[in-house]
Amino acid sequence: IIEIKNISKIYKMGKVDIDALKNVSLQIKMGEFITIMGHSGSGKSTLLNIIGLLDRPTSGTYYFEDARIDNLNEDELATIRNKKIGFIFQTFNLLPQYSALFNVELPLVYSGCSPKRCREIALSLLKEVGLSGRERHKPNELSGGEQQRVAIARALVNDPMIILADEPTGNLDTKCGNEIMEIFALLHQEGKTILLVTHNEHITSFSQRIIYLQDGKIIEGKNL
Amino acid sequence: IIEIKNISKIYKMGKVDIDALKNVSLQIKMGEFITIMGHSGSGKSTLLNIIGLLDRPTSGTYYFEDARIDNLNEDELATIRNKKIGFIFQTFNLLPQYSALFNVELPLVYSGCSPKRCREIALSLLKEVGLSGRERHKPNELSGGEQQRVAIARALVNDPMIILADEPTGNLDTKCGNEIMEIFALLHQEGKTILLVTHNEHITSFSQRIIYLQDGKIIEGKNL
Ligand SMILES: Nc1ncnc2c1ncn2[C@@H]1O[C@H](COP(=O)(O)OP(=O)(O)OP(=O)(O)O)[C@@H](O)[C@H]1O
Ligand SMILES: Nc1ncnc2c1ncn2[C@@H]1O[C@H](COP(=O)(O)OP(=O)(O)OP(=O)(O)O)[C@@H](O)[C@H]1O
Ligand SMILES: [Mg+2]
Ligand SMILES: [Mg+2]
Repeated sequence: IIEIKNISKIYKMGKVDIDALKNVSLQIKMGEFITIMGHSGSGKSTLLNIIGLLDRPTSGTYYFEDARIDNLNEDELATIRNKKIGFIFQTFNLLPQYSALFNVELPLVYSGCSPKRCREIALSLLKEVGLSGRERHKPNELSGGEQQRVAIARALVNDPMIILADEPTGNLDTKCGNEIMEIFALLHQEGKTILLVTHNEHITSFSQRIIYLQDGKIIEGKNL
Repeated sequence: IIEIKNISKIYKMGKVDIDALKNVSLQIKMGEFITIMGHSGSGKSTLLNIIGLLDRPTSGTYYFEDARIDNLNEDELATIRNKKIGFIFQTFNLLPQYSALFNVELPLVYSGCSPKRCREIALSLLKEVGLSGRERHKPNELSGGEQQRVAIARALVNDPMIILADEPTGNLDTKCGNEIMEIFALLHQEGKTILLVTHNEHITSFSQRIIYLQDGKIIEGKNL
């Protein structure tokens, strides 16, 4: 379903270049649940952003459902992204001036459901991540873990085919984190493809495959 | 050194009140290293913000070094805060338009050291948290864990008497997280008072006392 070949990402910082990803190749099959681990700064978010079509590689090729997409324009990429990919950001990236409910509804509005239906779906997902009673709060009126859960609900509300989650339990207590992982496990059973970046060894057992990044290179994949 | 009595915090949200803290009392001695744990939304950040003089309680009294301070004005609170407290925020709160180095230097500038000395101290602390080579990056040019480490360096650069850390290892891999905890352990040996909020059971062994929050109440303290 996804194949990236020889992907490199270089951030140019004036005189210095940062080689965030070095010649990374990876194949992801439909319905796989993969965990990506590695040290802070090893390139995990960079890799996820490229896979999620939020960023372009400096070089290399990207095939999405067998079609070459690294050469598409921004609108074409956005269309694929909005229809097929749900992205949970490491730093949440919520709209600060809007409520949790509106933040979660927004992707639905674009997919054309009625306002009443949009609201129902959003409320149900907020309830599923344990945020009933917090729908009207703006992000700065929510705890860190609550903001993280709004970000999770927002990524799932459009029922995406592929879920990319960047440290989705980093601000959650163990119980809460496990509840989120149960949601991912259920979505996986429904056939979704999931890439999960985490530092938390305890949640790797939910996935079938672990990929390690070190200094921008994939150094090991373990099949479980 | 710090004593809070019957502290309550109510967030007013139009028709609904959120009782974030309910009648919390706590004594903290000079040189203690305390871990605060609890579910997402239990009131940990709210408690830390009040202890760190970043927020005012709705009711209750706060004694800091035996002096009543919950009735001081903003300038007086800011003076105590800048001199005595180093705060590591759960969501980093870095200045986005400035480099990591400048973000770390800023508290030093206020304390009146020479530009040359400020820079030396900031660079040395950035090195200590493993960020050599990333000093010139702005926050959005840093990984999540790197931003977190800039926030840590910034809190420590003024050599504060009290360190309040809100989930300081949430975005760090295990190795990196342990390196940060070693820094805290060293500071504790030097006589600093440390309050650390965390979800990570593995780092509680660094402290001598654990306080649990549940629905805004302190329900248990374990001495280790
Ligand atoms: N916009 C940018 N400009 C320059 N360098 C960048 C930029 N974004 C990231 N980097 C650098 O690229 C490297 C990889 O970053 P990335 O965010 O992918 O790491 P990560 O594995 O997600 O780390 P963490 O676990 O800390 O979140 C880091 O060393 C970072 O400093
Ligand atoms: N400004 C605010 N206005 C209204 N409610 C708020 C505000 N800030 C926090 N809250 C609510 O108060 C409760 C406690 O928040 P707090 O940030 O202290 O939780 P926490 O224990 O730090 O959680 P986490 O582990 O998720 O970071 C939460 O349920 C939150 O929704
Ligand atoms: Mg990252
Ligand atoms: Mg918090």
